[in-house]
Amino acid sequence: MIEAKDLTKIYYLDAVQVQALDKINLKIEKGEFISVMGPSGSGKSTLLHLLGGIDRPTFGKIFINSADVTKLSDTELSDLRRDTVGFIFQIFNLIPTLTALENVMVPLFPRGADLKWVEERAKALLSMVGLKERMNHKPTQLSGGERQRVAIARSLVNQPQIILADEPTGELDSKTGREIILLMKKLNEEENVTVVIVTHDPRVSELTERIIYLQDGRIVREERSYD
Amino acid sequence: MIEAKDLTKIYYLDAVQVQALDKINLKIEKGEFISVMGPSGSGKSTLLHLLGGIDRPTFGKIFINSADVTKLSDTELSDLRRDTVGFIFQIFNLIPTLTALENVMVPLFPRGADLKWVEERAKALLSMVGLKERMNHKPTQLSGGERQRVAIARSLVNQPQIILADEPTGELDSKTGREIILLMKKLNEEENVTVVIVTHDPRVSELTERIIYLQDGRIVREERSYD
Ligand SMILES: Nc1ncnc2c1ncn2[C@@H]1O[C@H](COP(=O)(O)OP(=O)(O)OP(=O)(O)O)[C@@H](O)[C@H]1O
Ligand SMILES: Nc1ncnc2c1ncn2[C@@H]1O[C@H](COP(=O)(O)OP(=O)(O)OP(=O)(O)O)[C@@H](O)[C@H]1O
Ligand SMILES: [Mg+2]
Ligand SMILES: [Mg+2]
Repeated sequence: MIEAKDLTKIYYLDAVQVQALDKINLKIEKGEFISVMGPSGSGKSTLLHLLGGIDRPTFGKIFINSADVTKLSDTELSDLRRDTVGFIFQIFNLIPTLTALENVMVPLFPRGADLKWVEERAKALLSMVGLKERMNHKPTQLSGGERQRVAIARSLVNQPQIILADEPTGELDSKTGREIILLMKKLNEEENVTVVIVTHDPRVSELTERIIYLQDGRIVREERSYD
Repeated sequence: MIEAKDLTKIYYLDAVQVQALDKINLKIEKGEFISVMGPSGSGKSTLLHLLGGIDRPTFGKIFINSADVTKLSDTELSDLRRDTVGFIFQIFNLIPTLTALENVMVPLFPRGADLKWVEERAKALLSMVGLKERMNHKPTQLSGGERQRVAIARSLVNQPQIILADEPTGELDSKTGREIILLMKKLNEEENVTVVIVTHDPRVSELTERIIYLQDGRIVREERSYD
């Protein structure tokens, strides 16, 4: 379903080069529920951004459903991403002038969907993450964990086949965080959604079936659980 | 050193009122090393913002070193804050057009300090949090955990008497997070700096000597350790 071949990303800054990813080879099958761990700066967000087509590699290939995404134009890539991927950003990227409800509806706006239906779906997702009472708050009127949950609800509104979650529980207490991961696990088991979660929290990774460890832009270890 | 009396904060949004804090009574002695925990939305950031003079209460009093801060003008409050408090925001609040180094230097700019000395101090703090190789990166060119560490270094540059840290390890792997808390513990033990850490992470709170639990804007429980 998602495959990376010799995936490499180098950031160029004036005199300096930062090798964020160094020949990553990785295969993620449809319906897998995996986590990615590693030290701060090890390349986790970079990997997720490349897998989700939000950024382009410097070298190497990415295949989503066997399509070579490095061959797609920017428009084709963003269409594929919009239809297939739900992305939860490490820094949320909420639109400050829109309410929580409007922020969740944004991914479905350009598609001519029935606005009443989009609103109902967004409300249902916000209730599911415990934000029924906060729908009309703007991001500055929400707590850190509430903003994170808006970002989570938004990632689900277009019923993605792939969820790429960059530290989705970083601002949440353990009870709320656990509920979020179990929600993703439910989508994974009932609808075969592929889920990739970047996390620093072992209580999150222990709920996944496979853990990929990054260090200095490389995969250094993998663990699988069989229960 | 810091005292809250019947501290209350109500946010007003058109038709709705949110009671974020409800008559909080709290005394923090100089040199204490405490943590604040509680569910997402329970009022932790609001409490920290009021204690740090970043926002004003709706009712109730706050005393910093016996001075009633609710009686200070905005200018007096921001002077007190700048001289006394190091604040680590849950959402970092880094200036996107400045480098990591410049961001750390910002709190000392208006004070006519020798610029070379300010730069040396900022560099030392960035090295201390592991960012020696990232000083010239702008925030968008840093990982989530690197941005968090810039925010941490910045909070220490004016040698504050009080550190108020809002989830300072939320984006960090456990090794880096532990180093940050031990750094604060060192400042607490060697220089008697008062430290208040909002956290969701029990591995952080177990390093503190007192834990305050919030729920729905109230203190519901306290724990003290005596070892
Ligand atoms: N400007 C605002 N206007 C209206 N409501 C607000 C505003 N800021 C915060 N709130 C609400 O006040 C409550 C407390 O917010 P606060 O940020 O203190 O929570 P928190 O304990 O820090 O949560 P988290 O762990 O998610 O960061 C939340 O329910 C939030 O929605
Ligand atoms: N636009 C950029 N320009 C230059 N360097 C960058 C840029 N974006 C990221 N980096 C660097 O690339 C490295 C990997 O970044 P990345 O965001 O993937 O790390 P991460 O594993 O997600 O870290 P964290 O756990 O702190 O979020 C970091 O050292 C960072 O400084
Ligand atoms: Mg990251
Ligand atoms: Mg908060």
